Amino acid sequence: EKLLVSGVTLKSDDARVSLNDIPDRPGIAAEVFHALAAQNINVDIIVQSTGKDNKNTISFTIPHKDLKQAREILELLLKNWGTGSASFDENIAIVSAVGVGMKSHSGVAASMFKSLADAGINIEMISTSEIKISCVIAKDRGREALQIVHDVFGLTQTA
Amino acid sequence: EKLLVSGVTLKSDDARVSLNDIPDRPGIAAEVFHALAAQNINVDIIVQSTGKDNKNTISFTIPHKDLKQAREILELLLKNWGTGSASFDENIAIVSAVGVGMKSHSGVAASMFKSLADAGINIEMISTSEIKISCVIAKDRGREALQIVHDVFGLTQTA
Ligand SMILES: C[C@@H](O)[C@H](N)C(=O)O
Ligand SMILES: C[C@@H](O)[C@H](N)C(=O)O
Repeated sequence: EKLLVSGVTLKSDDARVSLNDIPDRPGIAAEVFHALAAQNINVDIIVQSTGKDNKNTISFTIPHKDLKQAREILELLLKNWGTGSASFDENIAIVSAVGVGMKSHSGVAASMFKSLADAGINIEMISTSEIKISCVIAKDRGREALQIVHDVFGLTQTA
Repeated sequence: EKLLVSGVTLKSDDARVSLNDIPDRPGIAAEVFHALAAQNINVDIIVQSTGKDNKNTISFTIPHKDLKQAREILELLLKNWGTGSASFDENIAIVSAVGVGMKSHSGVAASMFKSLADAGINIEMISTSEIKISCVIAKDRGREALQIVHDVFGLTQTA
């Protein structure tokens, strides 16, 4: 498989937010991101897997500096829904492999995941498209992960 | 906020696969996608939220035609791990908004999610980056969702 990855990035100033066991019905996701957008809180990755028993969890990352404000917004939503909880983790880094046409990217994903695994780095969250594979990992492994993923794709780290 | 969305796509020939309650330790994600890549099974979106009690769930989409082979591969992995289960859903469509620099894309995500919600379409899975917001929805709402998301971003549907 040709080399499809053109770069690797590291983001260390985001925090993870999870809305756990919230209603899995139309309108919920819209409410969350509308409320955040209204306060100009930028969101990087959003992941949501399939729900169960009409409940679901939405996880996303926002800048550390917006955590306090996000907490207030989300507590209000949770109160209105009458269900669910919010959890936060500031101790994360997002390492991403960027490429073009990674449509057959199960191989690219496998290589990236394997390189992190071999270093004993646990992958906490995953979000992908054909253009980008993002992994959330522990913040203190960020620099190391950036080097590792650069190496596995034969890229020269310039920064 | 300027118009950041340049196009909307619909994919109706993928199926969702979820690996539920699998071990949340380094190497697991690598094993899954290595096994799929070895059989040339293309993966579109991969989502994984944060784990709990050392267990996690990884969901992803693959072409319908690869379901049978994927099942065999995954059953073998589950057997080796001695824990977890696989679930499948052929009844999905993936609608995606593609854009550039959607860094402040909580607003773009909110608009997309709201447009689907107003039509009563439940969002089953979400995977995003600054360049793409993908939503997994029921297959029979696919065509309608494509039109809806085109409209909310003021795009002309050409196909
Ligand atoms: C959980 C949330 O995504 C919900 N399913 C919605 O459509 O808004
Ligand atoms: C669940 C899976 O992603 C695991 N955390 C890994 O690192 O492989």
